[in-house]
Amino acid sequence: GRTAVVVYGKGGIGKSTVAVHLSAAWAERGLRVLHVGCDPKMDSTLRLTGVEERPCVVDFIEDRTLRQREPADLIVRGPTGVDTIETGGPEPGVGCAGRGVASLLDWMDLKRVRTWPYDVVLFDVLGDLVCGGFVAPVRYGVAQRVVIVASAEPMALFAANNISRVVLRHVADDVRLAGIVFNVKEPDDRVRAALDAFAARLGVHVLAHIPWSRAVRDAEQANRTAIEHDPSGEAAEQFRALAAALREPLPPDLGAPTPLDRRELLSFI
Amino acid sequence: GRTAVVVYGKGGIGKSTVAVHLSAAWAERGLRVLHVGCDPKMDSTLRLTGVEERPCVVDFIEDRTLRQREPADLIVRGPTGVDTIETGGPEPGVGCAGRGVASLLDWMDLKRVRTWPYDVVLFDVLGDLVCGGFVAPVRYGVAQRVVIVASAEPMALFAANNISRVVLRHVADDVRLAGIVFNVKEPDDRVRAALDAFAARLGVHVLAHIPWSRAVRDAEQANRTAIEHDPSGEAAEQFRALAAALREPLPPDLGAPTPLDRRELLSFI
Ligand SMILES: Nc1ncnc2c1ncn2[C@@H]1O[C@H](COP(=O)(O)OP(=O)(O)O)[C@@H](O)[C@H]1O
Ligand SMILES: Nc1ncnc2c1ncn2[C@@H]1O[C@H](COP(=O)(O)OP(=O)(O)O)[C@@H](O)[C@H]1O
Ligand code: SF4
Ligand SMILES: [Mg+2]
Ligand SMILES: [Mg+2]
Repeated sequence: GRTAVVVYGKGGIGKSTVAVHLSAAWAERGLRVLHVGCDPKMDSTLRLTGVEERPCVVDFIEDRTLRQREPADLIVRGPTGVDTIETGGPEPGVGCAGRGVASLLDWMDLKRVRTWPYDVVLFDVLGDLVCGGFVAPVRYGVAQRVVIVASAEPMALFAANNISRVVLRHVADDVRLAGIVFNVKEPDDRVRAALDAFAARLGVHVLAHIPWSRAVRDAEQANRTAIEHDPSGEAAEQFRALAAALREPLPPDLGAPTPLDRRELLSFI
Repeated sequence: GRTAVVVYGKGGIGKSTVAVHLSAAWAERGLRVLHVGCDPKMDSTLRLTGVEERPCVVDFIEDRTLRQREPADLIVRGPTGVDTIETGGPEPGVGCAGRGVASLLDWMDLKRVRTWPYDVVLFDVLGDLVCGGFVAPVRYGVAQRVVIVASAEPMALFAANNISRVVLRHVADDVRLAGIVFNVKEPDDRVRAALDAFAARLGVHVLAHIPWSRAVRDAEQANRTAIEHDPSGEAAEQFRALAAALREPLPPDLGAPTPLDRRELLSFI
């Protein structure tokens, strides 16, 4: 069947890095993937397409033509075979940065993109402020599986807690928190143990500890993922394993997250 | 005359740390200060009041009584004599995190708080997403002087560039970018030179390079600022100097910022 994954996390934490490697790993196995970047930075799909200038949803909101646009106007297919969309972001200070995400989901319904033959639909969403607009993928129930990307940075854990709260509110809509990916520059046993303790307290499964790698960095310079750039390397293998795990059925005993209150969180981080 | 300062920067960068030390330094000199925290984290005023649980604007938006509230319902005065307000934040995932800020400004107009005898009004505002709500202090023209807090982290520079774009759009409303404060954990000459080069390219004055200090950290544990906790220390002196500089008239030749476009910014950071 079809898998819908929403990757959340604070800005700069490695959401897009994890997301593009998942999409590339699924495409490598012959799956049809739609990868949707929902960060005003608009740099989620670059490593899948190699294309710097591309159309985005906000362009068509601003020229008021979004409803008439066909999927071909929005979707750019990359050399990896992954179809990509970017929501883009308005000029800073004008309007609502989150509206692009909600408008895109309405457009996907209108064009019945959700009935198109994708095996996986992945949303890569900014999680600093989980306000109305950025929560849309969860509210619309497209988020069967939410994946949080975090590190040991206090604000990353703060964002992870907020995202867990949002998931908790939508458990009745079949939204599940599949787990957390720790993407840490220089992990050591002490950091790893502290992050595992945080995940346990939050009631979230640890999907992977991914150390920063040179292969990912070098691939990024060439606007590619490590899956193409260094296919037999350790990073590529780790992302393949994560991609496979996210296609497995969710464990029946997967519980709901147990977010921390403000006071406990501030003392934890 | 009266000074209005808005401190912006990405989450976790040290906005509140800089802001509370400015407010405490101004209060120490006998100035009447109104310090307004505009971050859903709601931890801006803690070191000025020592009070963990306090009223916030969003409470009164949710119970629909904001218009009837008097300043005494919202303002908590701390031991340093600084008056404080917190906008607070809605439950993550519900509504608009930025609306608290815009609603507060409307309320301040309604209650004519802007005519109250404050020498300095400071807003401490989250700058990750400079969407409509969080830009309100600039749009309402209360931001004579915008101060950006940043570091060498890519997302901090990304946010600084976005904030500069917002200021540029409001230069006609007498909004000025007073400068940037670099708050860096372990500064060295190489980092300092790179940050100075970024500020020069952005057309922004460097107000201070503030190294992280033990005095600030220790004071924070006691819910105080370094001004009371270690009054003759280096950190306290540095913040006093910054506070005094922000009360000086703006240099007549202070130009408008020159934000970088996306491509140049991505190559810079
Ligand atoms: N596992 C990793 N290995 C190497 N570099 C990484 C890794 N994860 C993140 N990075 C670096 O961090 C930067 C930010 O990551 P990105 O995925 O763009 O964050 P986000 O999408 O959360 O804003 C990238 O430019 C990348 O170079
Ligand atoms: N100059 C500094 N010296 C010591 N610690 C600092 C300094 N600046 C920031 N910090 C630490 O960083 C953390 C985040 O700073 P904060 O001011 O709360 O950020 P923001 O308001 O931007 O979210 C604080 O808890 C504080 O301990
Ligand atoms: S909904 Fe979110 S992105 Fe939109 S204006 Fe409010 S805080 Fe900003
Ligand atoms: Mg990204
Ligand atoms: Mg703060």
